[in-house]
Amino acid sequence: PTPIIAIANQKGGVGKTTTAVNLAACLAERRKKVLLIDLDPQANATSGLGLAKTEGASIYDVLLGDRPLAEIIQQSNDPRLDIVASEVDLAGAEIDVARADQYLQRLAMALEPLAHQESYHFILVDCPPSLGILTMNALCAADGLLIPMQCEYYALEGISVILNLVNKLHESGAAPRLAVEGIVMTMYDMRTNLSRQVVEEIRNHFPDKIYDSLIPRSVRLAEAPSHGLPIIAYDPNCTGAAAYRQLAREFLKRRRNM
Amino acid sequence: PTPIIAIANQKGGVGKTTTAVNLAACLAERRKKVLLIDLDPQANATSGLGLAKTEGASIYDVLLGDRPLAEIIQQSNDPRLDIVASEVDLAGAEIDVARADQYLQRLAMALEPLAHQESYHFILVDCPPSLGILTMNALCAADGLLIPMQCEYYALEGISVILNLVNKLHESGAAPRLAVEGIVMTMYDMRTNLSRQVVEEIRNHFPDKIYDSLIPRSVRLAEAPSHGLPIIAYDPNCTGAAAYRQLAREFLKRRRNM
Ligand SMILES: Nc1ncnc2c1ncn2[C@@H]1O[C@H](COP(=O)(O)OP(=O)(O)OP(=O)(O)O)[C@@H](O)[C@H]1O
Ligand SMILES: Nc1ncnc2c1ncn2[C@@H]1O[C@H](COP(=O)(O)OP(=O)(O)OP(=O)(O)O)[C@@H](O)[C@H]1O
Ligand SMILES: [Mg+2]
Ligand SMILES: [Mg+2]
Repeated sequence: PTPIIAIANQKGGVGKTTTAVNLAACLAERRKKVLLIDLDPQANATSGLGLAKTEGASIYDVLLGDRPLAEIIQQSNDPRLDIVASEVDLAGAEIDVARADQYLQRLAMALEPLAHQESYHFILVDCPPSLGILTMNALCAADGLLIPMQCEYYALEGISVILNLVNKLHESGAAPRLAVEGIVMTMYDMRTNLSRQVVEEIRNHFPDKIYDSLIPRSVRLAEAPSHGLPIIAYDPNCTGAAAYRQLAREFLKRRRNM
Repeated sequence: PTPIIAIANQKGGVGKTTTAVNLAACLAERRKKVLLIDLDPQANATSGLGLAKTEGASIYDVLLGDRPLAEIIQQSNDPRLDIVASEVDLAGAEIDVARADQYLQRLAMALEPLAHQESYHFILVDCPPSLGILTMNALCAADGLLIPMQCEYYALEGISVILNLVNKLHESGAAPRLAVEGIVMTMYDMRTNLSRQVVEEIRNHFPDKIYDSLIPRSVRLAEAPSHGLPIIAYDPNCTGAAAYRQLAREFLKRRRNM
């Protein structure tokens, strides 16, 4: 079945959405068919790909079993990249889903038929900055967890929390297929010692998990969402585009060797 | 009674903790007695002030009524700045608090006796990156909401969501005293058009809310937490220290003119 990759980290602002949108676009450029699911009520991945946040378009009803997933899949500007949009109502879903049966498996159950149809090469899920019900659903549905990690001190502190959670979910059977796909270092600024120190710390602690590709801090990456475009459409020759293309290559290479 | 200021924004990584820690330290430097409450399970404000995350030290038991607040107040290196630490257990509080009576008023009830003792000039509350139960408790307990806002596009999108919530909580009576204290622009990089455009957009939409003080992007601000120090102790003469001192002056001036 189609591998499902959760892009999560409870630390805020580490580049989850930027990685979800740009990795999805770079995989599509390499002729992979990708579905991106925006599971964050902030709906940044939705606007980052140029879609409007429309009421009723989010995965909310699907998680409660009131609507089939196929009905809410939308096309993006790229024929190989589809998206399930989000909207602010999704914030209310946490409480409703928490009261539903098998509340951690709602996304897994909704995605299972689609994953078995294999109409996509990958399903990516952009998560909100917390380890609440929505992120837990993504982890329980996922085959892999991709952790974007800012090259800063506060981001360093939280990494063991999410890694422990992955072990607990895997061992308890709530997330039977879940393994750490990799850690991608973002907003790397080669001019500062702080960035180098944080990368070194992660390389020492998790040598087999960290991707070689480092995503540099680049204002072009921060500008692209205001045009509703992934970086390879907004500024195909900038350092940010090159870095995400490299990450897509490395992501595919690791998957082949799994 | 002592004014309670919530520092909140559901967008992740916008500088909530950096603002909470450094504004608290700058107010203490101006001879104000301040209590900083870390309401985020990530416990970044706790480590940002050099305290250890110890199990059982968080506000978790206080929110459930099992322990008085006074028992968990700790001293920081600064005699005028006290802190209520956080730890990872606090993540479990969201579910337990949601099931308690008056689940939105738990923090307000816990803080009320302390606010009436007036042993502090200000109580600041650092919030997690969400509009879940913990942040809602902070808003319902607060007199003012300080919104740190990164000078970037995704941060712009979320501002109306939290402002609408403030109106709803105020009108419904859940947060009777709550008003927007101000919007502080963070990580301002004068070299980029993006920063200038976002600041202009906020100035146009919320001219009476935005602080004049702009917090510049400065690596010294990102380095200070790894030493467990606020910026005025880590590098008192850097641009980040000057900017937070200016914000403290402006914050006090606005409060006086209220
Ligand atoms: N490599 C980069 N260089 C410069 N800016 C970046 C980079 N990656 C992301 N950004 C910008 O930093 C901010 C945070 O990134 P993003 O929103 O993708 O993080 P996030 O983890 O999804 O945040 P949240 O926790 O709120 O979901 C955004 O304004 C984004 O445009
Ligand atoms: N003005 C600044 N210049 C440079 N770096 C900054 C600045 N303000 C904050 N930072 C750094 O940016 C990152 C995000 O800031 P911070 O953690 O304070 O945001 P937050 O809103 O509290 O995040 P979260 O949503 O996870 O709670 C941190 O690594 C911090 O050290
Ligand atoms: Mg995001
Ligand atoms: Mg924080």
